[in-house]
Formats: sequence, structure tokens, C-alpha cells
Amino acid sequence: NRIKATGIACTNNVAKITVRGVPDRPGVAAALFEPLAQSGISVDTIVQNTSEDRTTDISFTVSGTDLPAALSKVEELSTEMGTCELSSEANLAAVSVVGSGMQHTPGYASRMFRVLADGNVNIDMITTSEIRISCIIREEQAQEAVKLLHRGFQLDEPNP
Amino acid sequence: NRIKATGIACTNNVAKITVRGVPDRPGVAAALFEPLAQSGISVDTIVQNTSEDRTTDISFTVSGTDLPAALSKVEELSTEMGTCELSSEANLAAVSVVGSGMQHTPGYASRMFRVLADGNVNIDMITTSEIRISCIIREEQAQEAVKLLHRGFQLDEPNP
Ligand SMILES: C[C@@H](O)[C@H](N)C(=O)O
Ligand SMILES: C[C@@H](O)[C@H](N)C(=O)O
Repeated sequence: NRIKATGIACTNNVAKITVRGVPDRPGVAAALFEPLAQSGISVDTIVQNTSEDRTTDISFTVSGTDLPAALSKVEELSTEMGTCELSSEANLAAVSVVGSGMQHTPGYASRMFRVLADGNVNIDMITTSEIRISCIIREEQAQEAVKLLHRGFQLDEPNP
Repeated sequence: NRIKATGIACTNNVAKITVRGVPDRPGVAAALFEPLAQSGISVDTIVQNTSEDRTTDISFTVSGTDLPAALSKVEELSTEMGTCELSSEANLAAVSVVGSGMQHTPGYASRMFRVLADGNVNIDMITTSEIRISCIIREEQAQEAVKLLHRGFQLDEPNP
């Protein structure tokens, strides 16, 4: 059993904003994120899946504290973004399995998903990189998720 | 002008598979990725945005060479995955701006998106982490995108 990761990370007080139905053409992502950057809002994670019918959704996370400012910034933009809907949700958490070389070793991501599934933790968004598999989940389930992931990946839990 | 990144990475011969309309409940992501892992297919990036009407889409990338095997594996699963559609696309590339501490420094992502937009490079999918902003684009635009990104982030291009 060679599946191995080096740690579990968790960020609480996460909020997400989803801009739905943006036109899938060059310039749209820039038009959304330039004003946010200019107003100094720290965007954690950006997720965009592939388009259908020439539109797609772009989500991003910010700290819960920054949600009102980020929302009001994005609301100003919705004319440039075409006919899109805005939705948001707070009280989320980002849990990640951190390791190295995971991208080319089948099994890390599926193990994370299985551990969360068995704990009845729903996965709201997924992003991955070579060294990190990140899932957005409900904040109220984060503590339990972290415990289950430590166990599932055979990692010692840090001392409380 | 403090925007700074340490490198541009690019992977060619990328293919994506999108499973659309999967039920958004625990166990679905595990059900999709466990069989892929068991058949030894190396999944690069996984992208899932937030659901609408209790369903969402899950995309993942594999090398172009692994696309047929991955597709046939996912087709077998579509009964477990509920009523969902499968789509795929080859001849893609993953371009990334690599750095450190980018997640909390506004401006890196928006600069990457602006550089691509100005080069008329459409962004198909986006995932980010603390150290990497990754965009899936058409492979035929990758070489140009890498050049533009080196310029946009004031990085020396490696010798040809
Ligand atoms: C949707 C958005 O990413 C668009 N495709 C762009 O390139 O900006
Ligand atoms: C869609 C999929 O991610 C589902 N929410 C799960 O937890 O498995």
C-alpha cells in the first residue's frame, strides 16, 4: 500500500462567489479578476470548469470577512460579464491533502474522495495540483473531515 | 510594480474528459475516480465547480495518449454516476504561472488572464493554488501563450 501524503491542511471561514453563465471568450476572466485585484481583495482559489453552450461558471473563494466587499465589487461588473447570475455562500472550509508527486500517482485523489464520502462529507468544489488535492466542504464538517483524512492517509494528527 | 512570478510551465498533449450533470451528493467523486486509479490511469488535474440544481460537472485531464482508456473506463461507470453526459476534447495544453505566496497577493491571476486575453487565447478551465495558477487552453496556442506569459511576468525565456 504505497499511497502516502505528507499532511492535511484546512482553512476555515471560507466563502465562495460563483458567477454563472459568463461568456466563454477571451477577456472575461481578466474583466472579473482585475477589479478585484485593484481593490486589494485577496482571492484564494479560482475554479472554472469547461463551458457548455459557450458559457461557463467561474467561482472563487475569499475569506468570510472579505465576502461583502468582494460581492459588491462583482455586482458592479455584471454588465461587462454579460447576462450572468451571481451566487455566494459562506461558512465553508478548504481541506487539502498535501504531498508530492501526487498528480502522477493514481489513487491519492480517489482516496481523499472516498474518505470524505464515507464520512458523509459532501464535496462542493475540487481543484488539484501536483502537490495538493483541495476540496471545498461545509465548515461545520471540517474538523471531522480533517480527522478522517489523517486516519485515511495514515498521518499522525498534530497535538491538540 | 511588485507582481513577480518565478516561472511558466506548460504541458502539451493534454486531453480533458467532462462528466456533466452528476448528482451532488457524497460518494460520486469517489465512484468516478476509484476505478480510474485502479486501472492505473494517471489523472493530472481534477476540476469541479459548485453545483446548480443539485448536479454539477466534474472534469479531469489526462495525457492525450491515455484518453481512449480513460474514456472507456468512464463510459462503464455512467450508470453509477446517474444521468450524466460525457464529453471529451484532446489537443489541449496546461499553462501555469508558478511562484510563491501568489494566493494572497492580488494581481497574479488577473495578470495571467489579461496576458492570455490580449493574446486572444481563450481559457477553457482554471485552477489555482498558493504556488500555481493553471489554465487549460488549446494546444495550438500554447507556444505563443508561454512566450506572452514570460513577457507579461518579466521572466527570461529559457534558451531555445
Ligand atoms: C470564461 C473565461 O475564462 C474566458 N474563457 C476567458 O478566457 O477569459
Ligand atoms: C459531485 C461530487 O463531488 C459529490 N459532491 C461528492 O461529494 O462526491
